[in-house]
Amino acid sequence: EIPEASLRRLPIYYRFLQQMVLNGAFQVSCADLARGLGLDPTQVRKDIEMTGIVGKPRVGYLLTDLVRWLENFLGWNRPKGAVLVGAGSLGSALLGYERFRSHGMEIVAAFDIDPEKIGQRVHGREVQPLMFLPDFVRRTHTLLGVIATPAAAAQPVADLMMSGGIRAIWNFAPAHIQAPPTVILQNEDLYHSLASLSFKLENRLGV
Amino acid sequence: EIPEASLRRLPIYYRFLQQMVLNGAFQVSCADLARGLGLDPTQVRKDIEMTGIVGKPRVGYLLTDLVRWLENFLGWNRPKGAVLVGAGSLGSALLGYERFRSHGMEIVAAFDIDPEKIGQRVHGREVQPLMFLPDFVRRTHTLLGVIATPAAAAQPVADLMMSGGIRAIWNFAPAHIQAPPTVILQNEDLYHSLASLSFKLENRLGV
Ligand SMILES: NC(=O)c1ccc[n+]([C@@H]2O[C@H](COP(=O)([O-])OP(=O)(O)OC[C@H]3O[C@@H](n4cnc5c(N)ncnc54)[C@H](O)[C@@H]3O)[C@@H](O)[C@H]2O)c1
Ligand SMILES: NC(=O)c1ccc[n+]([C@@H]2O[C@H](COP(=O)([O-])OP(=O)(O)OC[C@H]3O[C@@H](n4cnc5c(N)ncnc54)[C@H](O)[C@@H]3O)[C@@H](O)[C@H]2O)c1
Repeated sequence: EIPEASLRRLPIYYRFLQQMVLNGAFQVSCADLARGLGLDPTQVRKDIEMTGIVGKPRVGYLLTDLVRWLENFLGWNRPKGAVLVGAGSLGSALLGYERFRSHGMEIVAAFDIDPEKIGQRVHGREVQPLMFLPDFVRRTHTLLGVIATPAAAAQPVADLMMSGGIRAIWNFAPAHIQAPPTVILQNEDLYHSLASLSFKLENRLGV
Repeated sequence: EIPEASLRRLPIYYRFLQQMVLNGAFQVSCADLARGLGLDPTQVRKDIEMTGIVGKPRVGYLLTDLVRWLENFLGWNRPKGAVLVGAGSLGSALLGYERFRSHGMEIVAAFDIDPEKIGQRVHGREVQPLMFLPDFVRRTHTLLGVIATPAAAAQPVADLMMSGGIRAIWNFAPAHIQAPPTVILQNEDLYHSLASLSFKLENRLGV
């Protein structure tokens, strides 16, 4: 079992390593990586070793090997199809974001209940009526669902996704979704960050 | 010092409590809250007590007291002005999101470098040229800055914000920003979630 915190740090290393490749470097050690990012070298080494890659003693890793290894470890080189429900302002921003494709996800279809949006194309994908979702998921074996609806709709939409066969849900609505343990649930509730930001701002600076 | 994880859980309790108020309930105990959310009651109690509120033995709390207490603890009843830089697709979604105001933040101004966007109004705020940012921040004593620019622009924009007096930065760009310890930095890098989702999807389901 890989600690969640380590998993979430890997994209920071990955980006820095890509930058090093662009700057023409060939090799990298955990100490280099830690120094470049201002992080604890012991933690960086633990995170990298957790992915199972073995480095050369004292030298470290060939840069392109490490980049490719991380991509493979995270599954970023095998983008998985995803459906998005809620083609509103946040949903459209997510649909328009090309870079998801090189990070393991491609949004292949969008669904909504608003008659004004159904049939429109948003960043190249036609918005379909919500009731077509379970069929689409079953037919295409889509495993990943993204929720960008109002909070009240989040649980019913999650249930509809799971009924079609969705196994992982990325939820942007501020709602606490219940799902069986076989479904991977990732809440991206921006309020968590706002809680932490606002508390820290008030207390550190005595605002 | 309050643990970050506890701080980030408070919005989940807050939302559930608000729901209970809407359903006409008057009192709540930590055990009720834990049961309703399917969470560990010991952790819920620890989180709530950390905010300093004292409940009545065996009964718990008056619901409206607890809701108001959490709002005040998080500073959500005192919205802080924020500036946003990068009025693109994600930035516009953030500008259009009214609910930030009741969670401690109000975006009062937007800045960009794109001549096609400068002078346009996005959800009621006029997009201003980036070079006006430091002056605006100094004049209005704005403490909070939101970054929604491409990754390459994130550090220079953060530096510009800090030069004007910004003391907390909410960064949506996938870039590792360096800031002095006196500045509160909250990275909302969606790639962290994507790393965790994609890894779990690959490994749990053997995709
Ligand atoms: N916009 C942001 O910056 C932002 C920030 C934080 C959180 N969020 C959260 O993201 C979600 C979307 O926010 P938004 O600003 O895009 O809102 P929005 O109103 O612009 O979009 C919501 C979309 O969901 C659709 N919808 C409503 N009920 C539905 C249902 N039952 N099934 C399918 N589609 C349905 C609507 O027709 C609309 O297109 C909300 O839960 C919001 O709280 C948004
Ligand atoms: N759209 C999404 O769903 C999404 C998802 C994940 C991450 N992000 C991140 O959020 C950021 C914004 O993404 P987007 O999709 O809105 O991109 P976008 O291109 O639509 O918007 C970027 C905006 O930043 C402005 N800009 C560029 N350089 C600037 C500078 N030096 N100073 C001020 N403004 C500048 C551009 O003019 C543009 O208006 C990016 O870093 C992206 O990686 C976006």
